[in-house]
Amino acid sequence: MKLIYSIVHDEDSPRVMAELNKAGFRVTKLNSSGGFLRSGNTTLMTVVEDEEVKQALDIIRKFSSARKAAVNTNVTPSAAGGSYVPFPVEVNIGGATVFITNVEYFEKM
Amino acid sequence: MKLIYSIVHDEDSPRVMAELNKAGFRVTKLNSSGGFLRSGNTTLMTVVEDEEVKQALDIIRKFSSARKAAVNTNVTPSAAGGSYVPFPVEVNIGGATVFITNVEYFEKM
Amino acid sequence: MKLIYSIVHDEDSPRVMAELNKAGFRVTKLNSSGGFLRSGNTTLMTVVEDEEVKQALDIIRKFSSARKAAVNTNVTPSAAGGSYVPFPVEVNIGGATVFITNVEYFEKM
Ligand SMILES: Nc1ncnc2c1ncn2[C@@H]1O[C@@H]2COP(=O)(O)O[C@H]3[C@@H](O)[C@H](n4cnc5c(N)ncnc54)O[C@@H]3COP(=O)(O)O[C@H]2[C@H]1O
Ligand SMILES: Nc1ncnc2c1ncn2[C@@H]1O[C@@H]2COP(=O)(O)O[C@H]3[C@@H](O)[C@H](n4cnc5c(N)ncnc54)O[C@@H]3COP(=O)(O)O[C@H]2[C@H]1O
Ligand SMILES: Nc1ncnc2c1ncn2[C@@H]1O[C@@H]2COP(=O)(O)O[C@H]3[C@@H](O)[C@H](n4cnc5c(N)ncnc54)O[C@@H]3COP(=O)(O)O[C@H]2[C@H]1O
Repeated sequence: MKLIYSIVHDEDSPRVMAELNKAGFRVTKLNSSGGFLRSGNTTLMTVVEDEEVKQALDIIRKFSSARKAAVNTNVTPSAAGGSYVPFPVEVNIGGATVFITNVEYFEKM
Repeated sequence: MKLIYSIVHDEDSPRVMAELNKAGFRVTKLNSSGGFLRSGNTTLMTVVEDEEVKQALDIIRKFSSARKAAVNTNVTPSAAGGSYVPFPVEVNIGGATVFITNVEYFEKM
Repeated sequence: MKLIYSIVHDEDSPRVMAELNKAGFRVTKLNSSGGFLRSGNTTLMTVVEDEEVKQALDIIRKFSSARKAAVNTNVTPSAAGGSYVPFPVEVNIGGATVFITNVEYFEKM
């Protein structure tokens, strides 16, 4: 068996957990924070059978990868004056750091 | 050495920790929550010598296994009317998910 | 790659994280607490390349080891009466418990 750690953004964590559960995986959430940005993030632990690793990674990748999103800002690039015009800007969101360690023993008590 | 993770119910965690300490084990507690029930649970980390694994698992099993308990409910099964009669019902409590990874290096600084 | 866990005192954690980041390491912080003293402590997770383990351990050791510090108490040993005189006393502070597990797979998504 393997223990998959995934450090994901707080906004992505509910969806990743729900999708892992939907696929029959168990997942435990630990509240965490990063050293560099000092903002909160989420560390997920999922113990799976060896042959299920790829499927679990695919779910994590699909729902928490770094991606672009268009958000409306209230400031036009040439905000010389006048009324605010919503202006879509592309920003990077999400992103996951995933690592796997070997599980030597597993028991439900 | 081995790192034992035990995910236990919040109510069982103080007792499990105290019993591990009483037996001379060190233990660290992380607050966690489950993906499925979304309620809180507790993740314990205990690093032990290889030959102590069985003893540590016996303590965890003894104080956090899934078990039955009788609780008094206020509703009789045939609660047609009249006064509430305490009625003992058997419920499942506790339960632990335990997994072990290998520790390659250990140092007290 | 290796996963380095370091359980450090809360007061040492900001400095250890900053120094690891300054050296180019990534670090994730989990809030934790000890079983014995029941007070809070901090568990840091740092995944590094095999050949970087020694450098990361040197940083953790330098900024979180058990050490002596002089603190001023307000009570002289012979506090028979009279005014309080600041009296330096040597106390033990800090200390880290560090353990390392092997990382079989690492991916940034
Ligand atoms: N090898 C590893 N071991 C343990 N935890 C790891 C890790 N790699 C990543 N993490 C965790 O994942 C979070 C996001 O990392 P990411 O590399 O995507 O994004 C990072 C990275 O782009 C940058 N960064 C972090 N540390 C850096 C450093 N020492 N130098 C330059 N950039 C850094 O800042 C972003 C946020 O970092 P932050 O520390 O707040 O939060 C990190 C940290 O909590
Ligand atoms: N392989 C694993 N990897 C990582 N963490 C693990 C794990 N197995 C168990 N856990 C952790 O232990 C808690 C209790 O699991 P248990 O299997 O006893 O009890 C579970 C199980 O009976 C059921 N359950 C969980 N996920 C399920 C799923 N995908 N499908 C069906 N039932 C599920 O709901 C109960 C509560 O689950 P919840 O997620 O709230 O809380 C879980 C989770 O935090
Ligand atoms: N093998 C291990 N596995 C998992 N976590 C570990 C560990 N060794 C240490 N820790 C973690 O590091 C903290 C500091 O441990 P330390 O050994 O320096 O300092 C310890 C130790 O000197 C003493 N202590 C702990 N457990 C003891 C026990 N069962 N019997 C006697 N002394 C104990 O009390 C201090 C504070 O302990 P506390 O439990 O509050 O907090 C512990 C615990 O959270």
